[in-house]
Amino acid sequence: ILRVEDVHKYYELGETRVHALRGINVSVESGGFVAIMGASGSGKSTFMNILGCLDRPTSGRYLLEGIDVSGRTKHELAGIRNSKLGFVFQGFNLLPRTTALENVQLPTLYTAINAIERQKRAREALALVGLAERSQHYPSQLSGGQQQRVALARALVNHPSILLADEPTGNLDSRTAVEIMEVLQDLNEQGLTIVLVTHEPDIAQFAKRMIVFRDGKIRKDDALHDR
Amino acid sequence: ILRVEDVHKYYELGETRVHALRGINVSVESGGFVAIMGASGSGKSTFMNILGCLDRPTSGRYLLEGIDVSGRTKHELAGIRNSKLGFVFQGFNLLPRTTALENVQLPTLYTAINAIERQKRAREALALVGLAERSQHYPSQLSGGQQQRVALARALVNHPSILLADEPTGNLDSRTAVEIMEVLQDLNEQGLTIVLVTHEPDIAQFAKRMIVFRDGKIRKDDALHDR
Ligand SMILES: Nc1ncnc2c1ncn2[C@@H]1O[C@H](COP(=O)(O)OP(=O)(O)OP(=O)(O)O)[C@@H](O)[C@H]1O
Ligand SMILES: Nc1ncnc2c1ncn2[C@@H]1O[C@H](COP(=O)(O)OP(=O)(O)OP(=O)(O)O)[C@@H](O)[C@H]1O
Ligand SMILES: [Mg+2]
Ligand SMILES: [Mg+2]
Repeated sequence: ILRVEDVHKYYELGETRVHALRGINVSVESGGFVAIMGASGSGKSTFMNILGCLDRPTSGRYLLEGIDVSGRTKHELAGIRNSKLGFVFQGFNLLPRTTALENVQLPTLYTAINAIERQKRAREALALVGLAERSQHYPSQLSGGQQQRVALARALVNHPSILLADEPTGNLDSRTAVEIMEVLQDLNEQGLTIVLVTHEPDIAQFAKRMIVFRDGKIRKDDALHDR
Repeated sequence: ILRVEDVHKYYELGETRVHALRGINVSVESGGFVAIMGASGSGKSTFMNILGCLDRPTSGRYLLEGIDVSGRTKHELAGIRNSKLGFVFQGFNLLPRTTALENVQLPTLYTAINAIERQKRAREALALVGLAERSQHYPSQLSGGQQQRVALARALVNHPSILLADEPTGNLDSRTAVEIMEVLQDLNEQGLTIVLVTHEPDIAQFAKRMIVFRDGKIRKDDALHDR
């Protein structure tokens, strides 16, 4: 469902150039569940942003459901992103002046569903992450872990076929993190393809496959069997 | 050095009221190293914000170096905060349009040191967290873990006597996290009092004492001996 071929990413910074991705080759099949790990600065978020069509590779190819997204316009990329992908950012990216419920609804505003269905889905997504009771709270009225879960609910509200989650449990205590991972496992068993970044080996074990990045390259790519 | 007596914190939210802290009693001696753990929403950040004079308890007393800070003006609180405390926020709070070096210098702007000393200290603090080479980069040009380390450097730049760090390693890979914790252990052995929040038991083990929060109360408070 996702295929990345010889992707390089350079960030140009005045006189310096950061070679963040150095020839990445990865395929993820429909229904896959991949955990990505690696050192700080090794290229994980850069890779995730490309998978999520939020950025472009400097060179290489990216095929999403067989479509080469390299040649797409920004408008087409936004359409692909909204209809297929759910994304959890490392920094959550919640709108500070909107409630949890409104934040979760945001991706639905770009679809053709009506207001009643929109709210219903947002409430279901908040309930899925254990925050049904906090729908009217603003991000500043929520703990770090609660905000993170709102971000996850927002990523799931359009029932995407692919979830890209950059550190979805970093601010959660172990028990809440396990609860969230069990929700994701259930969704994966129903067909959701999941690619997540985590620094926690315990969290990675919920996945079916682990990819380890190092200095912009993939260093390991193994199936996980005892979960 | 820090003493909290029967502190309660209520957040008023229209018709609801969140009882975030429910009678907290804690003392931390000079040179102490405390790790705070607990479930998402259990009151850790609320407690840290009170310790850091960023918020006030609804009731109870807070003595900081023998001074009852409850009765202080905002101006006096800001002065106490800037001269004694270093704070790492759960969400980093870096200024997006300023470089890493400028972000780290921010707390020094409120002191009487000159520009040369100011830059020297900021560079030393960045070197301490392994980011000497990235001083001219903006937060958007840094990975999540790199931003977190800039936030830690900023907390240390004024050589505070107390460091309050809310999840200082949540976005770091294990190896970088251990390096950071060793830096903090060294600083603690030189006299820095440290209170840190973490969800990672491995990180907590670097401390000398662990406090566990649950539903706004302290449930455990034990010295740690095998570190
Ligand atoms: N917008 C940008 N401009 C310039 N450099 C960047 C940018 N984004 C990331 N980088 C650099 O590219 C490299 C890879 O960054 P990336 O965010 O992908 O790392 P990461 O693996 O996600 O790290 P972390 O675990 O700390 O989140 C790092 O050296 C980072 O500083
Ligand atoms: N500014 C606020 N206004 C209203 N409620 C708040 C506010 N800040 C926190 N709360 C609520 O108070 C409770 C405790 O929050 P706190 O941020 O202290 O938790 P935490 O232990 O830090 O959680 P996490 O591990 O998720 O960061 C939570 O229910 C939270 O939603
Ligand atoms: Mg990252
Ligand atoms: Mg918190």
